Amino acid sequence: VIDIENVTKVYQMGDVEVRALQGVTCHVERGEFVAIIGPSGSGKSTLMNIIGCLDQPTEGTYRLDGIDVGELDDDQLAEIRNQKIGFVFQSFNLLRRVPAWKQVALPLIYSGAEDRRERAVTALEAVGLGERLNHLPSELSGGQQQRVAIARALVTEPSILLADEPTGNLDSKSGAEVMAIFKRLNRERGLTVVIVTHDASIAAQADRTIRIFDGKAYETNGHTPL
Amino acid sequence: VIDIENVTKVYQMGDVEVRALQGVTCHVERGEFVAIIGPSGSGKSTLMNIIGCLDQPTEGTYRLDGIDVGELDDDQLAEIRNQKIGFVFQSFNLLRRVPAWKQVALPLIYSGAEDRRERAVTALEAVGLGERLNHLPSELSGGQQQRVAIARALVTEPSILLADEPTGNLDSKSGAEVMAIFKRLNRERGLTVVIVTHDASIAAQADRTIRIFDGKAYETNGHTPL
Ligand SMILES: Nc1ncnc2c1ncn2[C@@H]1O[C@H](COP(=O)(O)OP(=O)(O)OP(=O)(O)O)[C@@H](O)[C@H]1O
Ligand SMILES: Nc1ncnc2c1ncn2[C@@H]1O[C@H](COP(=O)(O)OP(=O)(O)OP(=O)(O)O)[C@@H](O)[C@H]1O
Ligand SMILES: [Mg+2]
Ligand SMILES: [Mg+2]
Repeated sequence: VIDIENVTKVYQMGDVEVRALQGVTCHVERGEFVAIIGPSGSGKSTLMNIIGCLDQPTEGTYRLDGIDVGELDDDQLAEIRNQKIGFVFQSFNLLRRVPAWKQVALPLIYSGAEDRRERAVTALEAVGLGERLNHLPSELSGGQQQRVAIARALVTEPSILLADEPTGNLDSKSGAEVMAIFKRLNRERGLTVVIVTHDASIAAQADRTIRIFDGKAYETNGHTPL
Repeated sequence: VIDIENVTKVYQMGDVEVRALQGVTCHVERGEFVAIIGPSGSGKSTLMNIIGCLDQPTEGTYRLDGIDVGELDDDQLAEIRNQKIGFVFQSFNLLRRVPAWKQVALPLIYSGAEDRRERAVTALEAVGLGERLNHLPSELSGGQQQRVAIARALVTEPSILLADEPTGNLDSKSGAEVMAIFKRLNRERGLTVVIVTHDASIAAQADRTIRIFDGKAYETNGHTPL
């Protein structure tokens, strides 16, 4: 379902070129649970932003469900993001003046759902935030903000979940609860999951690992580099 | 050097009371390396903000180097923060439009140092960011932003380092490099270190662990709860 072909991403800074990704090719099958690991600064978030239709590569092709994403206009990209993809951002990207329940209810507006608040509350209770519904981001702990971002990514029932270091601010128990949710949705609803993580014990729970190093991808069979 | 006595922190939200800390008493000796661990939402960052003179308790006393911090005015608090404390924030708190080298050079302005840029560059090179000096936060990876925050906390050569989950966005190698810096400064310069972490392998490197649970503190001897 995710087809990244020879993708390069270059940032031009004055006369210096930063090659964030260099000829990356990787694939994720529908219903797979894949972990992306690699050193800080190696290109993982850059790759996730391209997969999530938030950024375009400098070179190469990205096909999502067989559609060449590079051919789409901004409206079509927004529609794909809203209908197919749930994205947990590395820095959460919560709205500063919006309470937790509304952060999670907002993505449901596009679908015209009637029971937005109920679904938001259910999603927040699932990540242990049933008593923090009205808190603003500034009134939440780091791990609570992270869990609001997770609830928001899942509330639209996407077919693909992209999670960029979703347990970095969570203790091992809260992290395990979040992984249990991801794995259950993967098993029971065929949710395709791509999770960036620095935690080897989290990566070990995926079907397969993709390693990123210095802007290049190294696929593995299972968890052993080929 | 850090004396927290029966500290309580309550947030009033309408007619609901959130008790972030409840009668917390804990002490850190000069030159100690202490880890604070506990579940997401348990009160760790709240405690760190009080220790860092960024927040005042609702009840109780905080003495820093024997001085009752509750008796100080805003100017005196700012002076203490700038002279004695280096703070690595859980969400980094970088300035949006300022390049990395300047983020790190800024705290040196108060001390009137002449070689601010040199010291900033040295601090950034020490955390592996020698090739990212001119990048804005939006042009840095999550772990690179975290390392800028670490460099900034250390550049003023504080006597106390407060680090709130400083390796959460770092791979194990980068995390180990950061811990090596902290331990070296602790050993060679007597830097007092208080580090909040969700990573048991990071906590194991401290002299002692303080556990926070549901707003209460549980001191340990070494790493075993008393
Ligand atoms: N807008 C930009 N301009 C210039 N360079 C950038 C920009 N965005 C990212 N980079 C650089 O691209 C590289 C890859 O960044 P990316 O955020 O993908 O890393 P990452 O693997 O997610 O790292 P981390 O684990 O620290 O989050 C980094 O070295 C970063 O400095
Ligand atoms: N301004 C505020 N108003 C109301 N409640 C708050 C406020 N700030 C924090 N809280 C609450 O206080 C509790 C403690 O927050 P704190 O940030 O100290 O947790 P933490 O231990 O650092 O968690 P994490 O590991 O997730 O970062 C949380 O339950 C949080 O919702
Ligand atoms: Mg990243
Ligand atoms: Mg915290």
